[in-house]
Amino acid sequence: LISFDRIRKIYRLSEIEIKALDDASFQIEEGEFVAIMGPSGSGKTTILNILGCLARPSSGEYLLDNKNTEQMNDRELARLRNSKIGFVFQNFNLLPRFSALENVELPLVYANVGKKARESLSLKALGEVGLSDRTGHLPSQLSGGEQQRVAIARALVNNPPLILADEPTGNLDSNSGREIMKLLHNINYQGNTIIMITHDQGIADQARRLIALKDGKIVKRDG
Amino acid sequence: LISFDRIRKIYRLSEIEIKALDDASFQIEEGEFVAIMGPSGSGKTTILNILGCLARPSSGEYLLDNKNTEQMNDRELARLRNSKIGFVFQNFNLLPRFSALENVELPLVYANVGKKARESLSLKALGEVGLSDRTGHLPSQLSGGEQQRVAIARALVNNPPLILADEPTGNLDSNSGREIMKLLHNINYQGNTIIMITHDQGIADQARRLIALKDGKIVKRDG
Ligand SMILES: Nc1ncnc2c1ncn2[C@@H]1O[C@H](COP(=O)(O)OP(=O)(O)OP(=O)(O)O)[C@@H](O)[C@H]1O
Ligand SMILES: Nc1ncnc2c1ncn2[C@@H]1O[C@H](COP(=O)(O)OP(=O)(O)OP(=O)(O)O)[C@@H](O)[C@H]1O
Ligand SMILES: [Mg+2]
Ligand SMILES: [Mg+2]
Repeated sequence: LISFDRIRKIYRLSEIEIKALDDASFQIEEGEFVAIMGPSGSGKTTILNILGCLARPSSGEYLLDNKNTEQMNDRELARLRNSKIGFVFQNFNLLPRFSALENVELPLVYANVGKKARESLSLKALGEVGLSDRTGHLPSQLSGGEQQRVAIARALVNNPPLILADEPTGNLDSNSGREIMKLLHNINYQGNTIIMITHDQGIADQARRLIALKDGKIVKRDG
Repeated sequence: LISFDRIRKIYRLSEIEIKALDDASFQIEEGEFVAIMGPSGSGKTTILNILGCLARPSSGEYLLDNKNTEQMNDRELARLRNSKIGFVFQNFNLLPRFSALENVELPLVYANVGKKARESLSLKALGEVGLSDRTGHLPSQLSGGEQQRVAIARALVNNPPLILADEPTGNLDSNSGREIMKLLHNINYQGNTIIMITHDQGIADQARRLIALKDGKIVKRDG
C-alpha cells in the first residue's frame, strides 16, 4: 500500500517560497494503474520523486508498503528504491558514457545478477521496446524517443513491483507510444503497480484511475 | 528560400552504417509554416540539425537563403545561425548555471544588444510563455515543461526569420501547448518561417504543410 498523508514540498529561493505540493493526500493499492495529470508546473514530478524516494517531503507522512519513509535514512531509502521501484525519468537520465545495453543492465548490477543473465535480460527488455538494433549506441547516438525507450527498458528490466513513469510517451510517435502502453498493460496485468504522469488524455484514459493536480493541490483523486 | 537536394546523413558505428537520412529533397519558401512528422528514429531531428547549420550532411546540397552551406566554414555557419535562426531543442539544451532570464538573453548577447534592452526583451519573452514568476530559477529549479518554455522564449527573443522547433509542446499540458501554438501563429503571421517537428497530430494540423518521414526517407512533402 502507498499512502500520502498531507504531503507538502516547499522550495525556498532567496526570499520567495514555492509550494510545489500543498497537502497532497491519497492512497494507492497494490496492482493499481494510476494516471497523474495536471498543468505544467503543478507538482506532478515532485509527487513522483517523493513516491520514488528520490526526494523527501517538507512535511506530511509517506508510507510505502506500510513503512514510514521518514524513519528511514538515505541508505535504507536507496535500498528500498533499488529493489522495489522502477523509475522512468522525464528527462530519461541515462548515463552518457554507457551504451543502451549497459544502461539497461544497471538495476541488475545493483541486484547482484550475474553477467550472462544481466545481458540476456537486458537484450530482451530492449527488444520489447523495439531497440534490438541500437543496443551498442551511446545516448548521444540515439534519437530522443530511442533514449526514452532505453529509459523505459531500464525501469522494467528487473520486474519491480512498483513502476513510476514520468511522461513515458512524450517523445514517441503514436505507434511507438501504443507499443509502450501495451507493455505497461502486460506488466500491470501480472500484478505490478503503475503510477504514470502524462499530458496525453488518450494515454491517461488507458489507466484505471486518475489523480489530477493543480497548483500543487489534488483536485481529483479517483475514477 | 530553403532547399534540400538529395541530402544524406550517414553515421558509422564500428562496422555498421546507419542511414539517418536517405536522399531527402524538398523546398520551403519564406513565411511557410511546416510540420515534420514521422516515427521515432526516422530522421526528423537530423533534418532540423542540418537545417539549423548544427550538423553537415554526408552528401547532397543544402541552400539557405540561396547560399550553399557546403562552401561555408564553421565560423560562417555559426554567424548565419546566430543571426537568422532560432532553435528549440528536443532536450531544451539550457545552460545549467544560468537562470531562465540569462538563458533567454543569450541570443541577444551574441547580437551585441545592450544590457537594458536585453533584459526587457527577455522579460517580455518569458512573459509570453507564462514564466514571469520563474525568471530567476536555474534549469534544475524548473519543471520539464517550464524548461521547455524557457527554451522556446530563448529561440524567439531576437525575432529570427527562421524558427526550427523540435517537439516544442512535448512536455506541455494541452492549455500550455495551445498558448505556445498561438505564439507561433502570431510570429508566422508577421512573416517568420517556422519548421516544427511534432508527434502530436493536433499540433501538426495547425501548420499549413506537412513533411512526413519514414526510415530516413521523405514519404510526403506537401499538403
Ligand atoms: N551520432 C549518431 N550515431 C549513430 N546513429 C545515430 C546518431 N544520431 C542519431 N542516430 C540514429 O539516426 C536515426 C535518426 O535519428 P533522429 O534523432 O533524427 O530521429 P528522430 O526522428 O528525431 O527520432 P525521435 O522522434 O525519437 O526524436 C536514429 O535511429 C538514431 O539511432
Ligand atoms: N529545486 C526547485 N527549486 C524551486 N522551485 C522548484 C524546484 N523544483 C521544482 N520547482 C517548482 O515547483 C513546481 C512544480 O514542479 P514539478 O516539476 O513537480 O512540475 P510538473 O507538474 O512535473 O510540471 P511539468 O509538467 O512541466 O513537468 C514548478 O513550478 C517548479 O518551478
Ligand atoms: Mg514534470
Ligand atoms: Mg528527435
